[in-house]
Amino acid sequence: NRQFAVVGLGRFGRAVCMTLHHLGYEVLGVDSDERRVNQAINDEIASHALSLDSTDPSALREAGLFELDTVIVAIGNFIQESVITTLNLKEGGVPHVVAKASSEIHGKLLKRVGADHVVYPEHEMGCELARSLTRPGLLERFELDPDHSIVEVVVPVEFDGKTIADLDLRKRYGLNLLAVCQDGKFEINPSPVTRLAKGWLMVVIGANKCIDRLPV
Amino acid sequence: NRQFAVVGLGRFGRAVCMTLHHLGYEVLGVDSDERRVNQAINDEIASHALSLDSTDPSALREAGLFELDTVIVAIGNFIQESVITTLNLKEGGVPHVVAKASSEIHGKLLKRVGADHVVYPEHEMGCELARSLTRPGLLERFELDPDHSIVEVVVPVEFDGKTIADLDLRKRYGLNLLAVCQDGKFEINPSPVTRLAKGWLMVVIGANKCIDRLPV
Ligand SMILES: Nc1ncnc2c1ncn2[C@@H]1O[C@H](COP(=O)(O)OP(=O)(O)OP(=O)(O)O)[C@@H](O)[C@H]1O
Ligand SMILES: Nc1ncnc2c1ncn2[C@@H]1O[C@H](COP(=O)(O)OP(=O)(O)OP(=O)(O)O)[C@@H](O)[C@H]1O
Repeated sequence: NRQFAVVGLGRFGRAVCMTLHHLGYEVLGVDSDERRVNQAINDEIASHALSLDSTDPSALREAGLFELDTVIVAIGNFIQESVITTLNLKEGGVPHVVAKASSEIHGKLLKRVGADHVVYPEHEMGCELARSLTRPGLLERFELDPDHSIVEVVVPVEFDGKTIADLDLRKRYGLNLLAVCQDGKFEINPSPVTRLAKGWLMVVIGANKCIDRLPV
Repeated sequence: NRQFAVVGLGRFGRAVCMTLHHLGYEVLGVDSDERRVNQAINDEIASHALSLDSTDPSALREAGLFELDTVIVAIGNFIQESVITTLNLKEGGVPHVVAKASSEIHGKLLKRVGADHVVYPEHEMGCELARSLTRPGLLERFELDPDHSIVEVVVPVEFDGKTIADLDLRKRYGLNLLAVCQDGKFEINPSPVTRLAKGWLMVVIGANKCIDRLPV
């Protein structure tokens, strides 16, 4: 079974720890702040938790981080610590180092020192929120590639009372209907005679320019 | 056209501002830190940017925030400021206040003072990263409801060289194949005679317990 470590137990790091731990994986939480380590132990979000300074390679080695397959570096506000920690881990032989970045330049530095994967959690969620605010009827978007998506939309008033066959989404909009949802319960591949009602949800797949023509 | 304001120009707040601004919406950026305001003006991520203390209701009124339809409160580390700001905005008559929270208790307080929508960006992305690390073959998951999802998976070696018709995913796994992807280009509704190759991507929809049976 794979073992993980998370360096930096802030909001993001704790969530990574907690999820891995609840999925049954062995995960070690590390932070230079004693209180955060004790918090992680009390909240039982990791198998173990240790206080150490991750910019010190010998501390990482003694704690066994160099033997692990994947380490997540979740330090956002201290770019120097984040970058030095990532370098230490790659030089220590860790195959997969995932690091979070707070800016483009932070991300570039992390890539330079060998981070295998860089994530921008705050930025990505900020963009996602902004997009959802501008198209309130478009609830979620699952981007397949730059031109195609799957979207969950609120059934617009124009579609109220019409059957799926009536709407003929493929011919009129170039979209495939995948599922409809009434009161939180999804039905996949609904029958063409299903009559839609405004306020229901529907999930469609197609080109983005076709999705943009939906009256939502 | 709807107007927005973002209070708190950290990583998350800046991304919300920038995205709304690039989508052509009028957005006002607000922060108590003069440097963050100047940064937002220099980077052209908002239509306007102002320095003010959002815990002061008269400062919010003078800046015109009470006339807006939607305000985003993106203050995470200062719970008191975040909660007071949200209360000010709701008392000032703003119809939609979206606030980010750093913990469950922070979220509860925000709901109590009238936040219309609470988001947990770091927590949500931390959970998402952890899940993606444990099933490397499962690239993205789009949850429809607690029991059904759409997932993007790497075509496993077991499916290499087989046609979609051979695989008969609906009968053998209870899943519908929506799209396949070769070298970054998606094909929606691929023909049943398409021969899959390991390493390609495929997007399927179905019950989570059916998805879990895929050899990825
Ligand atoms: N050298 C170090 N060794 C170990 N932990 C460290 C080191 N430097 C910082 N940390 C820890 O990293 C954690 C996250 O730090 P930071 O404040 O940068 O995160 P953040 O980006 O605001 O996190 P989040 O958004 O996830 O809350 C803190 O708990 C901090 O104590
Ligand atoms: N009373 C206030 N009025 C206006 N701005 C404020 C106030 N209090 C804090 N801020 C600003 O809110 C911004 C975000 O603060 P904070 O450090 O809490 O965010 P954060 O959760 O770490 O953000 P992110 O993760 O998005 O970087 C800061 O730029 C800070 O100056």
